[in-house]
Amino acid sequence: MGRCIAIANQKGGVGKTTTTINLAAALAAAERRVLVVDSDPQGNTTGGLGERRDEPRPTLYDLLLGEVEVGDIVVKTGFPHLDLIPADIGLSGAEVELVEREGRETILRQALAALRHEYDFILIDCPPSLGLLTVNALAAADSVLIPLQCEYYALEGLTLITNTVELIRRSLNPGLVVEGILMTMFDGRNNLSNQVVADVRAHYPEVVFATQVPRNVRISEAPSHGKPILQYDIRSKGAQAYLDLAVELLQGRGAP
Amino acid sequence: MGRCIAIANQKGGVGKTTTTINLAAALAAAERRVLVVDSDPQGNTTGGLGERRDEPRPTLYDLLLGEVEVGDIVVKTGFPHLDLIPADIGLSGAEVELVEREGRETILRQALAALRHEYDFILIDCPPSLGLLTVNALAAADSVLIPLQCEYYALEGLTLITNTVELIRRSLNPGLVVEGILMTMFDGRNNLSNQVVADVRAHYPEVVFATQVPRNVRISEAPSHGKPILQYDIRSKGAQAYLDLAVELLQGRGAP
Ligand SMILES: Nc1ncnc2c1ncn2[C@@H]1O[C@H](COP(=O)(O)OP(=O)(O)OP(=O)(O)O)[C@@H](O)[C@H]1O
Ligand SMILES: Nc1ncnc2c1ncn2[C@@H]1O[C@H](COP(=O)(O)OP(=O)(O)OP(=O)(O)O)[C@@H](O)[C@H]1O
Ligand SMILES: [Mg+2]
Ligand SMILES: [Mg+2]
Repeated sequence: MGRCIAIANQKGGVGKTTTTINLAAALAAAERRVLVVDSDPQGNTTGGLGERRDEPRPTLYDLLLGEVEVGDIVVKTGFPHLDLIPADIGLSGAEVELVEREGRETILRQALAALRHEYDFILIDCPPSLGLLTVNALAAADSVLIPLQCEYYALEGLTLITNTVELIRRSLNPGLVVEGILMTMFDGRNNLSNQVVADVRAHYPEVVFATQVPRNVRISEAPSHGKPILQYDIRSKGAQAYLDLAVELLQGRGAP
Repeated sequence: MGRCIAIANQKGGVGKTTTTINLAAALAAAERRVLVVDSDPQGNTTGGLGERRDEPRPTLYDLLLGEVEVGDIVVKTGFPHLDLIPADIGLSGAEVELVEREGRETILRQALAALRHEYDFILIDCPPSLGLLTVNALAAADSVLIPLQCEYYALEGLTLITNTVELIRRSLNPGLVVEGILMTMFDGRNNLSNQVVADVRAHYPEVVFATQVPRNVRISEAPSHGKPILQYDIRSKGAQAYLDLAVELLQGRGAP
């Protein structure tokens, strides 16, 4: 039975998509069978894995509306052991269309249930909001990985996501835990970066990953080539950081 | 009659809040009367102007639900000529609660109508989504300023916001125009940055501001002091860029 991890944070631009793609690629390189679910209407995870967003095919939207079976929408990416459930802008319609639906918060959990045994890891990339798509991901997941940019606004917003996780745990998903907080775009030369890291490690000592992802221009170049950083530049600091993160996740940071 | 400008882009972390606060402060320094409306439940514009987000007072949420008059929620910030309509996480409830409401897309436009004559500029900071809060801002605005981070995913997502502006123009707000595209976090030493700028200037020659905001650590430090960059460090490159942007806006880039 695979582990399902939601990659979530309502703050925008903190590295949710970058972490989803590159952690997935690192786990796949370690021969784990990985499914990536793009639940952001922007479709950045879909594009960053080299899949066209404007391809006429069913996406997560069609699955949530119950029009297709989950098996019909899984895409084999060009990367071994790495499959994708794609998204496109049509998914933004789901937020409004599902409001009236019975059990609207657990549609994704039910849809993914049929697949759980086929993968070692299912990673769900979330949009920058705490709306129905993110709630569905948190209800479906065993744990949530929170990417946190080393910036003030990101730090200010951390309690918003941790409060939401707590709410979901009490109402929809009693087993939900925080997999970890991942510091991203860390720049050791910059005071603010160091201050934010020190603050977060002091307040959340149990849950911050030892791995920190440095700001690394190769990471931001990779998506324009439709590749994870491992395939784009394995020697880069960014690739190394995500390989370290995969190892940390596989070894279990002491988490149950 | 003042100009109302929405600062919008569904891509997260591109500099919407940073542009709202610092353009507002630059216009206020030029003795224009400015109102900033924080329509993002994260409340970063509220926090970045030094106002506490957890202060027990009415916010934009109460205005949209019709429980207060607009005059009751305007906060005088510590900065001359700069007022604020604050937000907090409660605002995220509005997205769901307003779905059933008649005329749900133009509630903000009606609420702000009473204030338009009191300000030279009204700037609306939007959340990173194309949901009801952003739609309300686009329906209320005369124009939309699109901050665009010099990164691949931001470039990929540009058509999503320009398409939405076109939809709003045809359905809710025939006068809505693009005020301009503002390149943010530009780093001249980095190929990707230069490529993205060249691409955007080639595709949208008429609408890209001449002013580009460089990546500047002082900009990201200012919010932790609750101040715009002008007040935090007037000599910084970031402060200079936002003063240049205000001048460009006031002189009219030849726009009607
Ligand atoms: N460690 C890093 N070093 C340099 N650039 C990075 C790094 N991580 C992410 N980026 C870049 O920063 C931008 C934001 O990252 P990303 O899009 O992954 O964040 P996100 O949280 O998914 O954004 P959104 O909230 O819009 O979904 C992207 O352009 C990405 O390429
Ligand atoms: N020119 C700049 N140089 C350096 N840092 C910047 C610059 N502009 C913005 N930042 C920082 O980048 C981060 C993202 O900016 P900001 O929060 O303004 O974006 P946003 O589009 O409002 O994000 P969201 O989508 O979450 O609302 C913030 O931590 C901010 O301080
Ligand atoms: Mg993303
Ligand atoms: Mg913002």
